[in-house]
Amino acid sequence: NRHFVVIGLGRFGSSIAKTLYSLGNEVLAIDTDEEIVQSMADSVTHAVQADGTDEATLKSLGIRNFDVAVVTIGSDVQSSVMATLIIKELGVKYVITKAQNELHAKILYKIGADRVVFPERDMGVRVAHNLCSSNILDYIELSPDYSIMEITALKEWEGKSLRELSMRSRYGLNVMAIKKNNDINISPNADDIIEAGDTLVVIGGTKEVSMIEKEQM
Amino acid sequence: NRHFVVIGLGRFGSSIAKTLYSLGNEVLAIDTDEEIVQSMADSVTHAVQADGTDEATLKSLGIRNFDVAVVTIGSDVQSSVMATLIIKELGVKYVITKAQNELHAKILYKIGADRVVFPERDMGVRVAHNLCSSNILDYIELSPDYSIMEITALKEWEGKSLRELSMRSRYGLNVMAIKKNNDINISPNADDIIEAGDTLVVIGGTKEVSMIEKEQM
Ligand SMILES: Nc1ncnc2c1ncn2[C@@H]1O[C@H](COP(=O)(O)OP(=O)(O)OP(=O)(O)O)[C@@H](O)[C@H]1O
Ligand SMILES: Nc1ncnc2c1ncn2[C@@H]1O[C@H](COP(=O)(O)OP(=O)(O)OP(=O)(O)O)[C@@H](O)[C@H]1O
Repeated sequence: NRHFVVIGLGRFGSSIAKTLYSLGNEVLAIDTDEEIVQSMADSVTHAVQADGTDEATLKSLGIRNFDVAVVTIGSDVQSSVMATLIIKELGVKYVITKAQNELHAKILYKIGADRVVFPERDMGVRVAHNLCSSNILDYIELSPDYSIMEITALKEWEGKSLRELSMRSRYGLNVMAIKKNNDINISPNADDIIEAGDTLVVIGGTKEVSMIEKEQM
Repeated sequence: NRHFVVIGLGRFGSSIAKTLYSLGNEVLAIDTDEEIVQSMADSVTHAVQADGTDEATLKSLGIRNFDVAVVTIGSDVQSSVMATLIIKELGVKYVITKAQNELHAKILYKIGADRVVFPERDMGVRVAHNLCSSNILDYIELSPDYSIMEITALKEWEGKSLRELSMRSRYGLNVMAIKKNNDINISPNADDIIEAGDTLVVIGGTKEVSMIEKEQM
């Protein structure tokens, strides 16, 4: 398995560190806050109190030997940028850093970050779509071009088979799963009949998906 | 369209407010910080500087007439709980509140929150899965029972058709889309051939999806 170092153990960073560890990876977790480090001790391989912007400390922790570094220092943009730069210079192949805004992201890419994430912004988009219509249970943009949506069967879909509904030609959507009560069928048949209360998980172009969404608002 | 009020305009709250507004809804955004309120003025219907725990102010803003309230006050757990309680008592039908941890979530449900979200935790899980294997581009838990994964075609899949691969019987997965170069085909055929560099978007039981994932680590 791969070796990960996570610097900055806020809500987001600690969730990443704990999940990586539970999947069987080696995880070194670093934070300046002693209390946070203590609370993480049983959920990662090693938890160390240290400053992610202190080059000498990072060298002595052998950061250069890690496959991936995750920098999730939040409100202190300067520390986030400095930690990313130092880790990249120490030779870590893949560094992923959390950004506060577009400007922060631009600086991070310029100094060598391999990937930048905006966790609050992305989750905000997903939750906002969920709230827009009571029929839409979930909405996830997999890429700017295509999205996945969980939608409760529309009135006009009830009692019809997938073949009759011809989701592809009418809406540009592909039904990948149907949830009836608590069962989920991930290989729906053209002859499957949609009933009231069913939930369809569909994939389609972001434009097509948002057209159906707009109709439901 | 529906009327939304968003209280607490941090990174997460402001992302929700802006997305709801861009989808055509009426959005009232509230925060105690005057500067933040100013910066949101053009991205929502109304932005108001106010304290979300002040019942008299919320009454005078007509909060009871909103369909949905979103409470995204972060580190101040007491304010988050008080704002949720007051809004529920004013008669708002659906209140969704962000929680810092499980205990906070428990209190929120007890006092009447309709839904509680953990944006940092959920995104942390998704990003950690992405980091585990270079083949896995994305991993999303749609529910505890089933997940979606974007995976780069495995060596042994190259040159084979979906029919030959029989993803359903061998892995318990359904291929919902295939990405070749920048094109995405959301209605894959059993005779489609998988080539090196293709990305498959698959859906399956969370256990089945993580079995494939573990093999890739
Ligand atoms: N130089 C540093 N080295 C190591 N850890 C740091 C450093 N600076 C800040 N941190 C830690 O980073 C963590 C995250 O920072 P902060 O709380 O500002 O971000 P946040 O974006 O609110 O976090 P989240 O949203 O993930 O909870 C904190 O636990 C903090 O102690
Ligand atoms: N009583 C209140 N009424 C209205 N707004 C409030 C109140 N208390 C705090 N806020 C606002 O809530 C917003 C979010 O709070 P805070 O920054 O603590 O959370 P956060 O979890 O770090 O946010 P995020 O991760 O979304 O950036 C802040 O802009 C703050 O001004």
